[in-house]
Amino acid sequence: REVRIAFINQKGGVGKTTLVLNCAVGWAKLGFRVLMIDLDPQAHLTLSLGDSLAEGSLERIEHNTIESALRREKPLSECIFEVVGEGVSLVPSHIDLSGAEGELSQELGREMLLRDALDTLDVEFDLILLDCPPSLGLLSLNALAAADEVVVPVQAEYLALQGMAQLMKIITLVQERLHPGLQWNAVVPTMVDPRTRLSREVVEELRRHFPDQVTRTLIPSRVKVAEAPSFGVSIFGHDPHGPAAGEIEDLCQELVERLSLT
Amino acid sequence: REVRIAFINQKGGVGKTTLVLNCAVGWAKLGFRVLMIDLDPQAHLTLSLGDSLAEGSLERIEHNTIESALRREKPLSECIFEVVGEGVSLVPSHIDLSGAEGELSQELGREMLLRDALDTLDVEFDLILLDCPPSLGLLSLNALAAADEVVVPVQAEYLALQGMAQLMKIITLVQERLHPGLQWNAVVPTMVDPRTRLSREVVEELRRHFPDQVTRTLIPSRVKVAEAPSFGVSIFGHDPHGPAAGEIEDLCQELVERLSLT
Ligand SMILES: Nc1ncnc2c1ncn2[C@@H]1O[C@H](COP(=O)(O)OP(=O)(O)OP(=O)(O)O)[C@@H](O)[C@H]1O
Ligand SMILES: Nc1ncnc2c1ncn2[C@@H]1O[C@H](COP(=O)(O)OP(=O)(O)OP(=O)(O)O)[C@@H](O)[C@H]1O
Ligand SMILES: [Mg+2]
Ligand SMILES: [Mg+2]
Repeated sequence: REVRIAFINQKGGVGKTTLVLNCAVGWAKLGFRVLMIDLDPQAHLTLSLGDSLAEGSLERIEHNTIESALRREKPLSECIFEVVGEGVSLVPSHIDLSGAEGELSQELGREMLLRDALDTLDVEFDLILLDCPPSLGLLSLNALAAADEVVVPVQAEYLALQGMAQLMKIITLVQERLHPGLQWNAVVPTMVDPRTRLSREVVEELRRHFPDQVTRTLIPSRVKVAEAPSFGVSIFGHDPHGPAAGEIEDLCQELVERLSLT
Repeated sequence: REVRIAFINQKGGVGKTTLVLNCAVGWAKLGFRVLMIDLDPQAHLTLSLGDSLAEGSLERIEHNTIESALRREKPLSECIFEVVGEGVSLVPSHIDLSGAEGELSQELGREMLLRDALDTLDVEFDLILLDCPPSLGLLSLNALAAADEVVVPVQAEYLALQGMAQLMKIITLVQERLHPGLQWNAVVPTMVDPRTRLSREVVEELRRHFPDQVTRTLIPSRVKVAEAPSFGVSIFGHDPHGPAAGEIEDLCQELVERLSLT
């Protein structure tokens, strides 16, 4: 069946959402059938793609979000929208998911809701990417309990490793109590400023602490990458021949091996 | 008495902590007696200043944090450490504050714990700066219920305004139910890349939506600003004659007027 990949880091603004969209399209260009699931109530992935969703009237999107699937009000298959022109699909999110997270914490098996929704999905995909919110709450736990692989984007900044210890504990707990099959094979240094010594030192420190996971490919900080969402497209739709697109392609290739995607 | 200023934005990594330290020292250079309170369990402010705290053995810091004061185990005056060489003081945080946030949510008047601690503070300061965590939970609510003024750092990125609506609601709720005296007079565009059109458009959009609050002074994205915490100092300790120090000085002057600090 499909490989499910959770993009997770409880720190805000480290590049999770941007990486999910760019890797999704990068993998689609390699021939994979890709579904992205927006698990963040802030719904940045959904908002930046809003106008590009096939049959995605604002009303239809609002009533067919990941929340509907987690609450078992709708099958996941009814919440899938094609992203026109990029060759990938999306299950959208909405701010209401924030209230849902509180209410769903009373459910029996509350961490398994996403896994149940995915296990009953009758639509075929090769890869399902989970865009996590910046927290280690119920939504992120659902992602970890449902995922086969974990990818951690880490911003190359001072104190980047601080949050890693906490994240590692949570991943280990999920492996022990909910999902032994969960694998963690990738840490991706993002928004790297290759000119600054600080950036390089942080990446080296990451490699020392996570020698088996830190990717060879680094994702530098680039204006085009930051601009692409405001045009509703991935880096491939915004600047297909620029260096940033090439870096994402390299990362996608490297992750095919690391995450055993074929 | 002192003016208490909450630096708040539920989005992660927008520059709250960096601005708190740099404005603290900027105001100290103008003659204000400044105390910073680290309200974030991730304790980045505390960690970056760790080695510069007078009589700040690791053990003494751990047992005299903001948590001790919020739990009423110690008076706030016992949790104050001088930041050597920068002319400001700090009440440190610690990861244990994360657990405390959960337990303290059962307390009567749970949003007023910080205000109580500050009201009984017998040490003299002119300004007390509150460094909030990236959430709108109990710790941030305590900051809003205790503060006289709110400063919102906003990163000049696509979807920057998304979180503002939610933040505005919370500020309004606090004003209505807990603290009518709370004022919101400042929104500070941070990490602005003046060369990119996206950055300029986001700042213009901010000015349209918050004409009375957005500061004239913008805080550009600068390598020196990102590096300073790794040396345990403010921008004034790291690069006092560079452009970034000047930008912080301009901001401090502008905020003296906006926040009626004299
Ligand atoms: N490689 C990059 N170069 C330049 N800007 C980037 C890069 N990656 C992401 N950004 C920008 O940084 C900001 C944060 O990125 P993004 O929203 O992907 O992070 P996130 O981890 O998903 O944030 P959140 O925790 O809020 O979900 C966005 O404005 C995005 O455009
Ligand atoms: N003006 C700036 N120029 C360049 N880098 C900056 C600037 N301001 C902050 N940074 C860097 O951006 C990162 C995030 O900044 P900071 O920790 O102050 O944000 P924050 O809002 O406090 O984050 P959190 O939500 O995690 O508390 C840090 O690595 C910091 O050094
Ligand atoms: Mg995101
Ligand atoms: Mg901070």
